[in-house]
Amino acid sequence: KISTSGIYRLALYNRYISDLGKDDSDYVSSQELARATGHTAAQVRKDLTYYGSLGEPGKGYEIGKLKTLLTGIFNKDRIRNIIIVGVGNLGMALMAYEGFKSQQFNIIAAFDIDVMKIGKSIEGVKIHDIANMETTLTDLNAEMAIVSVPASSAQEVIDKLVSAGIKCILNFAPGHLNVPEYVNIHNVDLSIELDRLYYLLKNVE
Amino acid sequence: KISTSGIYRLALYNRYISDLGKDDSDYVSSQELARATGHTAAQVRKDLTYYGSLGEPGKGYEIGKLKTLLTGIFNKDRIRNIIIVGVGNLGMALMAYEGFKSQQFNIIAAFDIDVMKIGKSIEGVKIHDIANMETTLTDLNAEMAIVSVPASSAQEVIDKLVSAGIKCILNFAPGHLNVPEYVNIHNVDLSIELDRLYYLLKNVE
Ligand SMILES: NC(=O)c1ccc[n+]([C@@H]2O[C@H](COP(=O)([O-])OP(=O)(O)OC[C@H]3O[C@@H](n4cnc5c(N)ncnc54)[C@H](O)[C@@H]3O)[C@@H](O)[C@H]2O)c1
Ligand SMILES: NC(=O)c1ccc[n+]([C@@H]2O[C@H](COP(=O)([O-])OP(=O)(O)OC[C@H]3O[C@@H](n4cnc5c(N)ncnc54)[C@H](O)[C@@H]3O)[C@@H](O)[C@H]2O)c1
Repeated sequence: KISTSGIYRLALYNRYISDLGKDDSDYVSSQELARATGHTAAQVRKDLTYYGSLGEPGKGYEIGKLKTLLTGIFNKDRIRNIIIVGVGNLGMALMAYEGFKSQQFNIIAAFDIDVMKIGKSIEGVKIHDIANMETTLTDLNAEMAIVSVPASSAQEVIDKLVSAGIKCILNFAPGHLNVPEYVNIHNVDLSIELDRLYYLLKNVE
Repeated sequence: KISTSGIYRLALYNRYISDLGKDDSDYVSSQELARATGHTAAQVRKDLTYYGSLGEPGKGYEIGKLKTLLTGIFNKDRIRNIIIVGVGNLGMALMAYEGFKSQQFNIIAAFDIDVMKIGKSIEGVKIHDIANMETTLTDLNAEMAIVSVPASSAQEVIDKLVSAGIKCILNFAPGHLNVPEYVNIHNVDLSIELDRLYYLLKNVE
């Protein structure tokens, strides 16, 4: 099995070639993939060889073949249903984000505690009352959840999601949140992205 | 020099120990850091040894010493000024995000094109007219910019930032954007975070 950072790199290569807008019969080099994702060309070659994809010397990797390989790994051949909890500023931006749809993620329901929001729809997705989440989820086939509520409600919301059978959570609320061993939670902290940039800035000064 | 993915790992260790809420005299093991960041304990040890930090056998790393080491790398001893362009749903969520302040990032100004927003303030930060950005920036000491405008305006906004002297850009708008060689642009695509999670879900089924 490949490490989670290996998966992250493959997801970056996948995104880069799907945004590239070149023909399937065109080629992309390991150097180009390395430059686009901030890794080394040797790491790119190692990752792709692990999955059986061998570049052609002097030419690189055929884009069509890479797409088939990467689609297989990330199982993009079917749509994945996600729910979102907390429809504030961040939640609204995520519901409107085209990048989810284009990557076959389908937001099928949203939940909030604010009576002014419950019952409304955003981008065609209905906002339900968090109090009814467990029963609402039994009728839906949701596989993953995005949590964008304030830090003060995050643990309680995550506990509800886990008891409703959600096993994958993308969490934006700050702080250390507890989940059982069998649940995958991934905490996004955008200030880390700024740290990386800042380090690069410092190095060029 | 360490690779950008190495920097990313260090930023993750740094965030984990600052959220941990333990005393500086406590210890953290390489296994714990590995579990929290999705890498291997061997990779954690390799990263920290590279920077001269040696754990104590059986005990791990002293948290106080690790904090000093990581603060030095990410230069947290001074506040870094950032600007934000595009104060829509995502921009507002980023302006309100406590995580930036706690990591010594200070949003000093915002820019937008919408006359209904220009002149207002969010969390004490004034929204300026993008048309005056170059002159407004000459009075400010901004080092980095966050771009959260629609894809259709992103390239034009990034060109303006580069000509105003900004060398580090955290971009959320989708698509392939061009910057000169000396500018560091980092594109955030949250659907990649979902890809990683989905792969983990698939593997446990
Ligand atoms: N990780 C990052 O990089 C990052 C960036 C920006 C914001 N954030 C975080 O994302 C979260 C949301 O930020 P925002 O700016 O959208 O906040 P917001 O206040 O605009 O929105 C929060 C929403 O959650 C709802 N809510 C509150 N308690 C709830 C509960 N128990 N159940 C269901 N819904 C509930 C509110 O009604 C509101 O609609 C915050 O925790 C913030 O710190 C993180
Ligand atoms: N990368 C990700 O994971 C992710 C997630 C969510 C949203 N997004 C992206 O972030 C961007 C913002 O999303 P949103 O939901 O906040 O959109 P929004 O429409 O709510 O906000 C866009 C803001 O940009 C302003 N704007 C438009 N053109 C401008 C220009 N030329 N100069 C300055 N300001 C300008 C608008 O007035 C508005 O305030 C979009 O490109 C969206 O695709 C990315």
